[in-house]
Amino acid sequence: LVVVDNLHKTYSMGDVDVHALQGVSFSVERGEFLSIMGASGSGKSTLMNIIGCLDVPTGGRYFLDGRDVSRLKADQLADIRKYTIGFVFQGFNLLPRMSALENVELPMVYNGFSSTERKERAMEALKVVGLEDRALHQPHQLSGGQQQRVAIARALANQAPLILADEPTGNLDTHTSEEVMNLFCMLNREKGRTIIMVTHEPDLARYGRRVVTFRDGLLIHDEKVMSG
Amino acid sequence: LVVVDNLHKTYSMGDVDVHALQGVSFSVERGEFLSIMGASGSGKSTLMNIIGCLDVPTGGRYFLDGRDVSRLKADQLADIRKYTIGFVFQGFNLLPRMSALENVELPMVYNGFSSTERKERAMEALKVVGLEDRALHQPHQLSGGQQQRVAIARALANQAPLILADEPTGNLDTHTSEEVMNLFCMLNREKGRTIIMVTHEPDLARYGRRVVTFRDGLLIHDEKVMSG
Ligand SMILES: Nc1ncnc2c1ncn2[C@@H]1O[C@H](COP(=O)(O)OP(=O)(O)OP(=O)(O)O)[C@@H](O)[C@H]1O
Ligand SMILES: Nc1ncnc2c1ncn2[C@@H]1O[C@H](COP(=O)(O)OP(=O)(O)OP(=O)(O)O)[C@@H](O)[C@H]1O
Ligand SMILES: [Mg+2]
Ligand SMILES: [Mg+2]
Repeated sequence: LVVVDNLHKTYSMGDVDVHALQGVSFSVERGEFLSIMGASGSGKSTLMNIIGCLDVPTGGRYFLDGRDVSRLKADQLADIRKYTIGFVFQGFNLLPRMSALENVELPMVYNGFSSTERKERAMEALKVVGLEDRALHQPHQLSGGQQQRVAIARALANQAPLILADEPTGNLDTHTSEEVMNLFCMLNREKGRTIIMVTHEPDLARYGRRVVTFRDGLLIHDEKVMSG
Repeated sequence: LVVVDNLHKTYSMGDVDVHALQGVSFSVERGEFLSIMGASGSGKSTLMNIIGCLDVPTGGRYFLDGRDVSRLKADQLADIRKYTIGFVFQGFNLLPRMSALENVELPMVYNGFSSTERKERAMEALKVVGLEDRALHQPHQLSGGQQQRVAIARALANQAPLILADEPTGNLDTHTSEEVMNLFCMLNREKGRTIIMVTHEPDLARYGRRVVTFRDGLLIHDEKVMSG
């Protein structure tokens, strides 16, 4: 489903270049559950933004479902972001003037769901993350972990086959983090959704079936998780 | 240094009331290192905002250094926030149009440091958190963990006697998190700074000497950490 080939990403800051990705290659099959780990600043979010069609590499290629993403036009990329990918952002990226419910409904607006269906699926997703009684709160009226859970609910509610979760549990207590991991496992095993998740916690990384590790913009390790 | 007495905080949302704090009482001595744990939404950030003089309780009282904070005027509260308290926010709260260096210098502008001293202390703080080569980046040019470390550096650089850290390691890998904890220990033991830290991770909570636990707006547990 996802193939990255020798990806490079360099940011130019005047006379200094920051090499965020220095030649990353790997592939992810449909139905996989992959965890990505690595030190702060090692390039994980940069990679996720490229896979999520939110950013373009400086070099190398990215194929999504066999199509070379760098060859696609802006409206085709927008379609991919709307229909194919559900993104849980590291900074949540909720719209501040909308309620939790409206934030969760937003991706479904594009997907042809009726207004009734959107509201039902959004309330269901909020219930799954334990926030049905916060549906009408705006982001500033929610705790940090609650905002993170709304971002997770938003990625769940539309039916995107690929879920990209960038540090989905950084603001959650241990118990809630495990619930989120079990939820991802269920989506992966029962609903066949492909999941790529960035996490800093080795225990949570092992809910997936494969763990890759980044350092300084390069993949340095790739191992299958022995299910135990 | 910090005494809270039967603190209540209620948010009114039309016909529904959210009781974020339901009668919280405890005290923190000068020189203590206290960790606060509890589930997402249990009231930790709400308490931190009151202790940090950023919010007012609906009921109960808060004494800082013996003074009833609810009796103070706006400019006295502003002075406390500038000189007495260093705050690491859960959402980092960096100013987007300023560089990392300028963000770290900002609290020192009020404290009578000369422009040369501010720059030196800010670069030193950035070096301590491993970001001296990111000094000129703006927040959007930094990774999530790097933004969090800039927020930590900002609380370090000015010499506030009370440090309030709301989830300072949520976006940091294990190794960097431990470095931050060791840094807090050093500030506490060698420089005598009082530290109140919210964390979700039991291992990190034990770097402090006392752990209190919240549930549903109430303190349910308070234990000394046996140093080991
Ligand atoms: N401005 C507000 N209006 C209404 N409710 C609010 C507001 N701010 C916070 N709340 C509610 O108060 C409760 C406590 O929030 P708080 O941010 O203190 O939780 P927390 O313990 O810091 O959680 P987390 O671990 O997720 O950061 C939450 O249930 C939240 O929905
Ligand atoms: N717009 C930008 N301009 C310049 N440098 C950038 C920009 N965005 C990111 N960087 C740099 O690229 C590197 C990789 O950033 P990235 O956000 O991918 O890290 P990360 O692995 O997600 O880290 P974290 O675990 O802290 O979230 C960092 O060193 C960062 O400073
Ligand atoms: Mg990141
Ligand atoms: Mg909080």
